[in-house]
Amino acid sequence: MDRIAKLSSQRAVVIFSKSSCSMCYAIKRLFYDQGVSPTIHELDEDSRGKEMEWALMKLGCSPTVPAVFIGGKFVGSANMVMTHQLNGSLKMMLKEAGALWL
Amino acid sequence: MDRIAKLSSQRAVVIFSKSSCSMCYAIKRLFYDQGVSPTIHELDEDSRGKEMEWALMKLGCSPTVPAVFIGGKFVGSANMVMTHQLNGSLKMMLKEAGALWL
Ligand SMILES: N[C@@H](CCC(=O)N[C@@H](CS)C(=O)NCC(=O)O)C(=O)O
Ligand SMILES: N[C@@H](CCC(=O)N[C@@H](CS)C(=O)NCC(=O)O)C(=O)O
Ligand code: FES
Repeated sequence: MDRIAKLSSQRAVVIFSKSSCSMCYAIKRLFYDQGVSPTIHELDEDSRGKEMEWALMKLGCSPTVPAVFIGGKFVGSANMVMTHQLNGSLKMMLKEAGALWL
Repeated sequence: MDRIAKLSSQRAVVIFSKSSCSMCYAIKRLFYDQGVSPTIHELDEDSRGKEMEWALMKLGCSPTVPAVFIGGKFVGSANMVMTHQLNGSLKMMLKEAGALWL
């Protein structure tokens, strides 16, 4: 099982990011503001970052970051997360994954 | 005169950007959608990119991109451009710089 598959299924919400990317920051904020603490992997600060970047591109994430997984399933990049947020389905996904209780 | 000062005063609208940055893309789109053709310098594709990045940081642009100049004056990064767009002052700045005629 490659590293992305392993890491993305370990927590309810996992985000692959780059530390200097402001779009990634905005998506992290979106989760924090809902009381959710996503697990963040900064590809540019991780010794296996390049390997993970390749794996994300093989998954079809191109450009690569932010790549958001909820409940082990790939949700998408910033556009997809915003779409789910705006139509209300993000909250449901977070509840199903056990990241939100209320 | 350093390279940033020289390049930013040559055209009505000048944007220092990075080709893989989606926030930079969004700001470029903002100008294109108003019929303005900004001059774009992609720091990651320019042989003097690192030198210009340092010069931008010395100007106080940190993080560095997008850095937007209108009429040779530094307007700011994405946040500042959006603020000017929302309060209507961006159009005035573009008209004053001769980038918009209507
Ligand atoms: N449309 C995508 C855009 C994603 C994007 O452009 N990501 C950029 C960083 S902001 C990227 O991965 N660039 C290539 C890289 O940094 O390696 C989204 O919805 O998030
Ligand atoms: N608050 C700034 C954010 C700018 C920002 O974070 N820029 C990032 C890229 S999206 C950057 O320059 N990071 C350092 C780098 O790429 O060298 C804005 O309004 O645009
Ligand atoms: S690198 Fe600029 S928004 Fe991602």
